[in-house]
Amino acid sequence: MLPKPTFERLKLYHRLLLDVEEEYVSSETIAKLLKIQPEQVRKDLSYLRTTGKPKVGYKVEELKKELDELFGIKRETAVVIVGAGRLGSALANYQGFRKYGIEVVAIFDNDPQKIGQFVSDLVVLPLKDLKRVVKRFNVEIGVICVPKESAQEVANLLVACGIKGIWNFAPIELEVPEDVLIVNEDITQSLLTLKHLLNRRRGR
Amino acid sequence: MLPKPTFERLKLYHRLLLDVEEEYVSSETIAKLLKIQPEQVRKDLSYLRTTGKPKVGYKVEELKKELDELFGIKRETAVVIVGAGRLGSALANYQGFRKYGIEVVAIFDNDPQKIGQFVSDLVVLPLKDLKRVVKRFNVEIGVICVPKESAQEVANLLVACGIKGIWNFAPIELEVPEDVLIVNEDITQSLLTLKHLLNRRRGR
Ligand SMILES: NC(=O)c1ccc[n+]([C@@H]2O[C@H](COP(=O)([O-])OP(=O)(O)OC[C@H]3O[C@@H](n4cnc5c(N)ncnc54)[C@H](O)[C@@H]3O)[C@@H](O)[C@H]2O)c1
Ligand SMILES: NC(=O)c1ccc[n+]([C@@H]2O[C@H](COP(=O)([O-])OP(=O)(O)OC[C@H]3O[C@@H](n4cnc5c(N)ncnc54)[C@H](O)[C@@H]3O)[C@@H](O)[C@H]2O)c1
Repeated sequence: MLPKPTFERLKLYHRLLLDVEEEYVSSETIAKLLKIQPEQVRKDLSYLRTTGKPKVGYKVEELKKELDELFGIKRETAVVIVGAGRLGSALANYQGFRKYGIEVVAIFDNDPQKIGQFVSDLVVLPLKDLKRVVKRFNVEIGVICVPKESAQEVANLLVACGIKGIWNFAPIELEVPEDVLIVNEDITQSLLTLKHLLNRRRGR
Repeated sequence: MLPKPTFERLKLYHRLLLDVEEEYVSSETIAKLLKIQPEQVRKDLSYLRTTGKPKVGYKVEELKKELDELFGIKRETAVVIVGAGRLGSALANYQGFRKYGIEVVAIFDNDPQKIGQFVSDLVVLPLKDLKRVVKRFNVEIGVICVPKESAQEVANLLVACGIKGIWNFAPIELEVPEDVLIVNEDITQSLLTLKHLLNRRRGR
């Protein structure tokens, strides 16, 4: 089992490698880009099978392939979005998910004005179709983009449909059964960090 | 100086308190909602001045007030967004920032078709107005919502205008001077975590 900080850094190495064109990459190059120590990079990569050659570095293709396997990049993961508002529509349109093997197969809403409209190439569906779509596309992840007042109710619905992973954008803690994984993405939390750090700098 | 894990949890306590209507709250209540241990909550709150009364708990108003101070919530922070695309528009419209004292004062783009259009109640401005707006509104934070190929160039521009904090949504590491703070928000990183955890569960 990978330590969590190592796992988090391996994700950043994977992202960096998408832009590296050379055949080999050194731990110094990765370390400099991420402003961390080269020993840390070597230690993290020692969890993988790919080894580095002294003075030459790691073979980029081999590292990429092994990290793809670790994150299951090549395995297509079907995702549904609930909430076709501002955030839900931005996510449904986002082409960046493709390179991680993530495909948004459907988007849902409970507002009659939105149902039947197009968001990207998807038609907004009513919630009554959720179960049928989850079964048909073997959907693994449900993305919650509804206001916080409706988020728990939507989580219950996703769980009832057999979804095992929830990506939650609503700023609220959700209650779900033990076997359902939740990743919370309250982006205002980072803004608070930035605000706090700027405050401290000005000596408030 | 607060340890980073404590700081991260205090942000979650602050968010929870927004929805608490009782006069007092116990460490057990907070712990249960966040699925952590009550001792951890008491230890975190011991960094604050507000103390809990045995059997009664912490006075909600006092806790809120002290956490507001810690995060500088009451101090209005002016923010600009560069990139009036899908994500930039969703952020410009987001009313949730107000309760953290964050105000989006302007949004910029380099696409002539977008300049002059309305996003929320803001007119999309050309980049040549960035410096004037940053000075006039004493803007502290610049939000980068442009494609990763333009992100570094936009970061350089924000730094040249005197911005001290950058909230970066583009999936790339940015180079900025030591005195500029960066918080990266590559939301696809969380999707990778979810995908990896689901993979492991299925025993792939
Ligand atoms: N927009 C942002 O930049 C942003 C930033 C941070 C967090 N968030 C969070 O993301 C969530 C969505 O935000 P938004 O700005 O897109 O809001 P929005 O109001 O634009 O969209 C919400 C959508 O959810 C739909 N909806 C409401 N209840 C529903 C239900 N029970 N079932 C199905 N659909 C339902 C609405 O009809 C609407 O289309 C909110 O919880 C918000 O706090 C948004
Ligand atoms: N949409 C999402 O859900 C999402 C999710 C994760 C990450 N991101 C990241 O957020 C960023 C924005 O994504 P998006 O989906 O909103 O893209 P988008 O294409 O909808 O919007 C990008 C906007 O930036 C503008 N732009 C490009 N170069 C510019 C420059 N040099 N100066 C000023 N404006 C410029 C474009 O004209 C466009 O309006 C990207 O880096 C993307 O990888 C988006």
